[in-house]
Amino acid sequence: MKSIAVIGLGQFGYQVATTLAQKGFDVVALDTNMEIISEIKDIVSQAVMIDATDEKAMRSVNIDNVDKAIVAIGSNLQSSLLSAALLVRMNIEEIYVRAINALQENILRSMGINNIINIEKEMGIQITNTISAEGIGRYIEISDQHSLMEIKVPKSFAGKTLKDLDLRSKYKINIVGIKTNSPEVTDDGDIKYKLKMTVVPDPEYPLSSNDMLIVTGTDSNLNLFLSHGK
Amino acid sequence: MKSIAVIGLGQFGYQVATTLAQKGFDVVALDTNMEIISEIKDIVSQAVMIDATDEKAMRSVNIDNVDKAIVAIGSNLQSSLLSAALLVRMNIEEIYVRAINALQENILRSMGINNIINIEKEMGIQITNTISAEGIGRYIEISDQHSLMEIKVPKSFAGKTLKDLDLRSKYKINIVGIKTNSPEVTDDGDIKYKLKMTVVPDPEYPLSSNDMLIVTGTDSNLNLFLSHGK
Ligand SMILES: Nc1ncnc2c1ncn2[C@@H]1O[C@H](COP(=O)(O)OP(=O)(O)OP(=O)(O)O)[C@@H](O)[C@H]1O
Ligand SMILES: Nc1ncnc2c1ncn2[C@@H]1O[C@H](COP(=O)(O)OP(=O)(O)OP(=O)(O)O)[C@@H](O)[C@H]1O
Repeated sequence: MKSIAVIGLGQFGYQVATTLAQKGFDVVALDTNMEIISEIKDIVSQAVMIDATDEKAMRSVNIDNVDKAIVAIGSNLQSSLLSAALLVRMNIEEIYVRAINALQENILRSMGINNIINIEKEMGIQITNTISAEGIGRYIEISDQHSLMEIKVPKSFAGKTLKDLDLRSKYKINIVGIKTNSPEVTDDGDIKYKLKMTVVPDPEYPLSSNDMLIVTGTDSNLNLFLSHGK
Repeated sequence: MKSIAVIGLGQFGYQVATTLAQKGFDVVALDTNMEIISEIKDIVSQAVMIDATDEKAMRSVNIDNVDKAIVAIGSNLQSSLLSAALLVRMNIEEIYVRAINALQENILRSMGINNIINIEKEMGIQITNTISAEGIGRYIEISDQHSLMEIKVPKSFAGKTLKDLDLRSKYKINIVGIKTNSPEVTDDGDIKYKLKMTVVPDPEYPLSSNDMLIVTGTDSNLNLFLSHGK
């Protein structure tokens, strides 16, 4: 299992470290703050209270042996850049660095670092998809002209099958999955609705108006489909 | 066109405001910082230097008439919560609020606000997909067991068609699109490669080892497919 060093355990770094640990990675979490280190030490493989800009200290805990490293420090630009420079000197194979502005990004690129994450910028763009989507559950941009959307089954489709509807040739869109709300009887005889998802939809399944269709296509074809469905 | 008020133009808020403006929304951008307001005024419909917790000032610029509002203030929790409370009082139809920790999230929910965005937490989770994916271009979680991935066409598939390969029945995955690198001749006679994408792939098209397949399926079926392709 690959080992990953996560440097800086603020809101972002802490989430990265714990999620990677959950995914089975061998995580080494580093921070100057003792409280955070004690909080995270039972969740990751190793939690070290250390200044990530201190080369002697970093080498003494063998950070140069990790497969990947991510500098998750945010507003402390100086620490972020110094720590990144140190990782480059240590020849770590894959280095990810968080940047909080364009200047920092440029400096990192000039250091030869290309895996740069600007979380405010990326989430700023992503959230506009959610804000602009109406009656649409989830909306992801596959590329700047293609998207993946979750939409409620239009009333006119209820009871029909995907085979009948033939959406691919009519609207040039692809049905990637169907989320159904299927009733299940619990031990006490209650009926509870459980959300199930299939990603290889059955073309003979009669759609219910409670279902969600997961569709992909160009933005213009998806918009056409959305307006026709009403 | 829907009008959206964006409150707080830090790194995140500024990106939200400008991206929404690009998408054709009628954006009203608000911040106490005059420099940011002068910087953004030619990009959005309206840029107002204002304290978003000041009810009298907010009503005087008719914020109560917008269709949607997003509080993009980050570390200033007090301003964020007071501004959110004001938007609720003004009965704005759709309110999105950024939260930087769980306590703030709980307070917002108790105020009846459900569209809560924790950017550090969401990006922290998302980035782990990029870090853990190898030889995989793009990786999105459709649900906690299903994903969408971009993968390089395995060598064993080159020259074969999707029809021959019959991936849907063999691996229970769905091919949602193909990205091809197609050569185009420029005006000066050079050959340049242009990335093209189709989301309704031609089943008779012979795959090239330069292409990328965009696939969806359960995580376990996708992993099986990935290991077989090698
Ligand atoms: N030189 C350093 N060595 C180790 N850890 C550091 C160093 N500098 C900062 N940190 C740690 O990085 C974490 C994030 O710090 P910082 O204040 O820069 O980011 P932030 O912008 O608040 O982060 P987030 O937005 O993720 O909450 C803190 O826990 C801090 O203790
Ligand atoms: N009461 C307020 N009214 C209007 N604008 C405000 C108010 N309080 C803060 N802001 C503005 O919100 C913006 C973001 O502020 P803040 O410092 O809280 O966030 P941040 O965590 O640095 O944001 P980001 O991570 O997006 O850069 C700033 O431009 C600030 O001027």
